[in-house]
Amino acid sequence: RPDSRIADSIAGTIKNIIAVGSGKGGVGKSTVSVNIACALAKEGALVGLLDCDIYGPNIPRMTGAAGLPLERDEKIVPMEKHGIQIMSMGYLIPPNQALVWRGPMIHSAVRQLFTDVAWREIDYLIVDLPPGTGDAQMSLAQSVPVTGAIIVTMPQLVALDDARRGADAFTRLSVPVLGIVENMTGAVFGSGGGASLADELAVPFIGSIELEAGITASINTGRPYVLDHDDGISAAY
Amino acid sequence: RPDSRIADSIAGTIKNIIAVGSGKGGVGKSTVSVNIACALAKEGALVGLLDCDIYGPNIPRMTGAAGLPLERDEKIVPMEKHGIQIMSMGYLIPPNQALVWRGPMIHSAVRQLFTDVAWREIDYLIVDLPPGTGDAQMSLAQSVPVTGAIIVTMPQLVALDDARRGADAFTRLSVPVLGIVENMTGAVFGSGGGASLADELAVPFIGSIELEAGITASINTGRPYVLDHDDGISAAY
Ligand SMILES: Nc1ncnc2c1ncn2[C@@H]1O[C@H](COP(=O)(O)OP(=O)(O)O)[C@@H](O)[C@H]1O
Ligand SMILES: Nc1ncnc2c1ncn2[C@@H]1O[C@H](COP(=O)(O)OP(=O)(O)O)[C@@H](O)[C@H]1O
Repeated sequence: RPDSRIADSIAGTIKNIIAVGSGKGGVGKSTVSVNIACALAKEGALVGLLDCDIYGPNIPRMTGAAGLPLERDEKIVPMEKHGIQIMSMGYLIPPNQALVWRGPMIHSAVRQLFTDVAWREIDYLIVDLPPGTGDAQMSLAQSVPVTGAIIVTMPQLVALDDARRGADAFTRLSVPVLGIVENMTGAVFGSGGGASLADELAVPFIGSIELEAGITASINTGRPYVLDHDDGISAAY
Repeated sequence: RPDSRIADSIAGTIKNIIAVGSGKGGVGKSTVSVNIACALAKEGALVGLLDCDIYGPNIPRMTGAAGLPLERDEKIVPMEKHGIQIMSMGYLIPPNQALVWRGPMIHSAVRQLFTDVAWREIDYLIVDLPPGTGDAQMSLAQSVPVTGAIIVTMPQLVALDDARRGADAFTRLSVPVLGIVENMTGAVFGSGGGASLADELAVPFIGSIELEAGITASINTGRPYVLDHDDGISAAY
């Protein structure tokens, strides 16, 4: 499955690659990725965060890691913030410009985010995936050995439909599904859908995160929620 | 820009093609598309609804138009519900199965949703686009003459970032941007972002729809909100 040349080039540097996907957009993949990465770093792990959403790279704003990456020995040096190494296409294109690219361009961009970036030693590389089950998911699984994938869903039925497709895509790409996270649980979108999906797919239910205005505020300011809060939500991440 | 063979095949049948896009996933493109289509049909227009989100086709569940489409003269007959003609990849693939397709497959699927579907006379064809600025957006603009595009955004900054990219993509594909709709306005995600983006891009601000649990409930049951409510939200659609 993975391309042995790329796998060899990162072997020994990146120990675990955790993909965060869902199938559906806007369910909280990036928010969960950023907070998981910060929570792991707070516990002392060496963490990397890779934004694989080529069309809509939100990680630079969400982490507050602004600026232009440096180059060293013809490789791009990841940004560094909150004790995490961070890389995103968002650093390589002007902010308001769309990448109107077809599939093959996505494929080579995903490969380059591994081969052309000077990643230093990492225990966990969290890879934030775009919605859908297309080029980015395929290129990731066909480039590097992915340790496992976390599926993020919202509680309502259409989100569960797409989360099933997301899980099916990982299974067909030989990537183990580590479990389901239900996000934005509460009165507006409902609750319980994530747990019943986990039962149906016979994968662990990792937990749920409630719909909380403070989380959106933390996203807007570029300071991930877990860094400033010590409550049930931070514990859930 | 558009492919004259496809444009000719639908000329006279489909008068206006309105794309509903955003760049970001989960902001409410499908929900807005379904409710706009139903609102136009309630006013007596001939309406079609095309789900161009090949990886995550949610329109069949959202409209409650279940079942398998018929074939006539080697073309697929659109489903019919709430007085609207409806077509989606969701009718052509098993429900829980992911389409793990690369870009070129998306391109031919989008073209076939025009050439191989027996659309009858339509005043407005509402096209629900997937997130991103890639194959589906390009294939639509390169297949048929798109009258204009509505950009749906949520109020928060990361959604506005992606909405700008979505608008930029339409401009580069020579599709006029008809305006901005801000969705899920309220205490959780904020308000005012859509209107300021409309000013920035010098396009009309069409209006805002508040975050309302009743809208999610209507999505889960397959009966679009505007059909059963006569309130401010329905008026906004
Ligand atoms: N638990 C939550 N409570 C409130 N808002 C949330 C929560 N999780 C995510 N959000 C908001 O929802 C929006 C979508 O989340 P995002 O992480 O961008 O989704 P995705 O990466 O799946 O597209 C973000 O702007 C974020 O502010
Ligand atoms: N104004 C609203 N209030 C409450 N829920 C909404 C609203 N608009 C959309 N939703 C919910 O948000 C989810 C995402 O919307 P959807 O239309 O699927 O977005 P997209 O097509 O952009 O991915 C849906 O499940 C829907 O129930």
